[in-house]
Amino acid sequence: IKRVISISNQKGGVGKTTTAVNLGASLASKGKRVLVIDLDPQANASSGFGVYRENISEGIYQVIIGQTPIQQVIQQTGVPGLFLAPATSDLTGAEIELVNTMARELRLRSAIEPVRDQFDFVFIDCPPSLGLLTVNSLTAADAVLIPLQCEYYALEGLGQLIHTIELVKSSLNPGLEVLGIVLTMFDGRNSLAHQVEDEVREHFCHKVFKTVIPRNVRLSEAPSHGLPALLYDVASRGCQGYLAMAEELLTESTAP
Amino acid sequence: IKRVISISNQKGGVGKTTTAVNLGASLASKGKRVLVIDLDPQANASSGFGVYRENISEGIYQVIIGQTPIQQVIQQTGVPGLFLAPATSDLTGAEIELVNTMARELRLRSAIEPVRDQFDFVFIDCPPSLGLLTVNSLTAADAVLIPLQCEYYALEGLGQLIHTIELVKSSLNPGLEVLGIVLTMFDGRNSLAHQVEDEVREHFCHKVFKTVIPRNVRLSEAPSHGLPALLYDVASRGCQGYLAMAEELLTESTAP
Ligand SMILES: Nc1ncnc2c1ncn2[C@@H]1O[C@H](COP(=O)(O)OP(=O)(O)OP(=O)(O)O)[C@@H](O)[C@H]1O
Ligand SMILES: Nc1ncnc2c1ncn2[C@@H]1O[C@H](COP(=O)(O)OP(=O)(O)OP(=O)(O)O)[C@@H](O)[C@H]1O
Ligand SMILES: [Mg+2]
Ligand SMILES: [Mg+2]
Repeated sequence: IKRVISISNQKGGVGKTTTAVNLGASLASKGKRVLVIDLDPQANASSGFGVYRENISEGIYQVIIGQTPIQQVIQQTGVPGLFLAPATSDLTGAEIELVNTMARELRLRSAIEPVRDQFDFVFIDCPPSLGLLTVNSLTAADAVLIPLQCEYYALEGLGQLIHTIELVKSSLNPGLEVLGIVLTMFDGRNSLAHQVEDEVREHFCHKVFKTVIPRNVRLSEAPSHGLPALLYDVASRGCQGYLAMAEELLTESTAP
Repeated sequence: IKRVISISNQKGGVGKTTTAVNLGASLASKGKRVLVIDLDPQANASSGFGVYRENISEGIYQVIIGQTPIQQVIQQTGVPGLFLAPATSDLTGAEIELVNTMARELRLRSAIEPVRDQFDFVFIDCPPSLGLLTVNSLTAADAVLIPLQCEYYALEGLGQLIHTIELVKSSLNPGLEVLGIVLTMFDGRNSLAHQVEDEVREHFCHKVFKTVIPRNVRLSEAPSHGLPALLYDVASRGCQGYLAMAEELLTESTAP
């Protein structure tokens, strides 16, 4: 089954971090061992678990530049079986610093190698860009999960993202596949949301998760408590959406 | 009055493009001459005016690398008095390409110089990052307008943004100021939105626009028609929000 999954979309605010945190937590609650890597200088996935970059001295930046082995920065979260490799603020300069280094696109892939087999799933939360951090993630991954907000600008950007995935696949990571597209922040009262859903399902067919994540304020409240929705409000529609998505992922990936 | 305004926030999906397009259109409807520069490789501000990057051969990328003068890429939009310098897809590579060039942070500033006085306002729509494109925008600008979604992750990122603005101010653009913070996608039914508003107004006081832009689906539908809300649905709460913001900007900036 696909083990290392890059959660990518250069469009901002489409639910990449919310998906990394809550899909990770949902899979852990089903007995899987999961690692979330925060590759975004905003460090939102880290604070989504109550880990604040001011309080950590070493994170994924030190790992990528080869200073620290990844095992040294991996920490437990509040969810059993769910681990985090946090981001520190020096990650902001990483894209510029990496430009003139050797094997700049392969750094994350080799850094993850020693721990890859210790987890059932490794999720990499990407920043909203197609720069060197996202390329590192796509090169390290077995598959890409694309969160997609049901809005016009988000749909428009899909072509450029697919193009970048294909570029990475042909030049850096031949095994890279699209795991799927998950529709996020879905508000059934808006006709635009239905139009986008119809268009995406028609165009990408079985690559679109059946589970649709609804717009649900509990998902946006949870990070202010440093908790995934599973620990903040397990009965909420948002949390239930990610639990259903985890179920779908497990059923699909065991499917022949 | 502040003429060149960078619309920046590294947090994704907070309403940067929607603000550039609709504040620009609102000011033009009040008789101002406005230029919107699309500095985001996603080219959303361009398509928000019905200009698609497949159809243009030269845009802001050619201007930044010094190949084409900005006058040559500026085009009319459907709103009288509102002009656009569009983005093309080669802008995606600009951040990496600029890293080793001379005066890499000053390129946009010198490119805008010949046309700066021809407009009452120049808005620069930034990508969701603090990389070289955003730094170019902050270096070219007289002031920064910060759209802020009333959510936890968006609030968390404000410190890093203010820090970057101060860095640019001290090393590249001493005249740079914060024009203000505008609260976007405000949903009065959510207590989280009110909490964020209270915190921001307490912390940043008069720097926060009195006008709050409500969450309004008409704002997200308009770009799928290639139109600003002014031409799509002028009576909508979203459009009225940006018209009120334009009024506030004009009144404030003429204030002594
Ligand atoms: N299903 C949902 N319902 C309601 N709010 C949501 C949902 N998913 C995400 N959010 C909120 O929407 C905002 C954007 O989500 P998130 O930060 O996860 O997106 P992102 O793609 O990671 O953003 P960025 O591009 O900045 O990294 C956040 O404030 C988050 O709390
Ligand atoms: N006030 C609003 N009400 C409803 N929808 C909105 C509002 N403002 C923006 N949107 C929608 O929310 C999404 C994010 O807005 P927008 O693209 O303008 O943000 P952005 O900060 O420019 O994003 P990026 O970081 O990707 O550049 C878009 O689909 C837009 O149509
Ligand atoms: Mg994120
Ligand atoms: Mg934008």
